[in-house]
Amino acid sequence: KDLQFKIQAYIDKNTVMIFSNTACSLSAKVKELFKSMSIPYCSLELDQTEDGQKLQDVLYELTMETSVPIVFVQQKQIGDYDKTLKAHKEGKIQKLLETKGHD
Amino acid sequence: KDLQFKIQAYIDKNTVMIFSNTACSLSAKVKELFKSMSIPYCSLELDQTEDGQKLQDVLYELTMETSVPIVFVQQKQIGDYDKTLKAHKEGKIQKLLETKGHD
Ligand SMILES: N[C@@H](CCC(=O)N[C@@H](CS)C(=O)NCC(=O)O)C(=O)O
Ligand SMILES: N[C@@H](CCC(=O)N[C@@H](CS)C(=O)NCC(=O)O)C(=O)O
Ligand code: FES
Repeated sequence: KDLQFKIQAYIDKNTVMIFSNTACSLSAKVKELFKSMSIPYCSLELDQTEDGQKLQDVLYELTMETSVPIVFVQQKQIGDYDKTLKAHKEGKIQKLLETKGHD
Repeated sequence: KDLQFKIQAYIDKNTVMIFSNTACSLSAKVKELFKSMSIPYCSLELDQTEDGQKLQDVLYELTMETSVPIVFVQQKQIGDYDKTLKAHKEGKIQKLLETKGHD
């Protein structure tokens, strides 16, 4: 479907991709996490996007996550806020960013 | 207005009143806080209530809070999640519940 293509493009084109909601403080928190690491990210605000609900359905099919935020790093699905925080603490996010830095 | 009356009734009739949203994990967290203290609460889920948006406008006029969750204890406005957590840590919630327990 066209929406699946859109979602995949966002994931492929951005080192860090956050599917988010402007009204959600947990989504805001995950963005602040990347800001605090000085890591740039791209975010798609589903509540402010046309077909936001349909995009969220596509995301579910892709990720099995029903919620926001959903985070991808280097096209790898990290998951929700909890999983992202855990990955950060375990140094996994840093690792993902480094490995592809040496093309 | 009729909605103001409704909101006030919820506050007056419940020792702990939480204005909430079923989709919001921060709202879920504030409820868990009261559960962990074995304190019963009443919650109104604005996303599942008719006129939920209008009720939220009324809540703003009353509380100056634009967000959810919003917590009242013994008809006293505690505020949002952060303020509620802080009040809990400072023992203020416990205090409010005790003072009125001795009628
Ligand atoms: N534990 C999850 C919580 C995710 C969650 O509950 N997200 C909520 C917003 S805070 C949500 O997407 N609710 C709407 C839905 O589930 O469709 C995390 O760490 O991100
Ligand atoms: N710091 C606040 C955060 C409140 C907040 O941002 N709430 C969000 C949901 S998590 C909200 O109500 N967004 C919709 C709105 O502001 O209308 C708290 O401790 O509760
Ligand atoms: S909507 Fe409240 S934390 Fe996500």
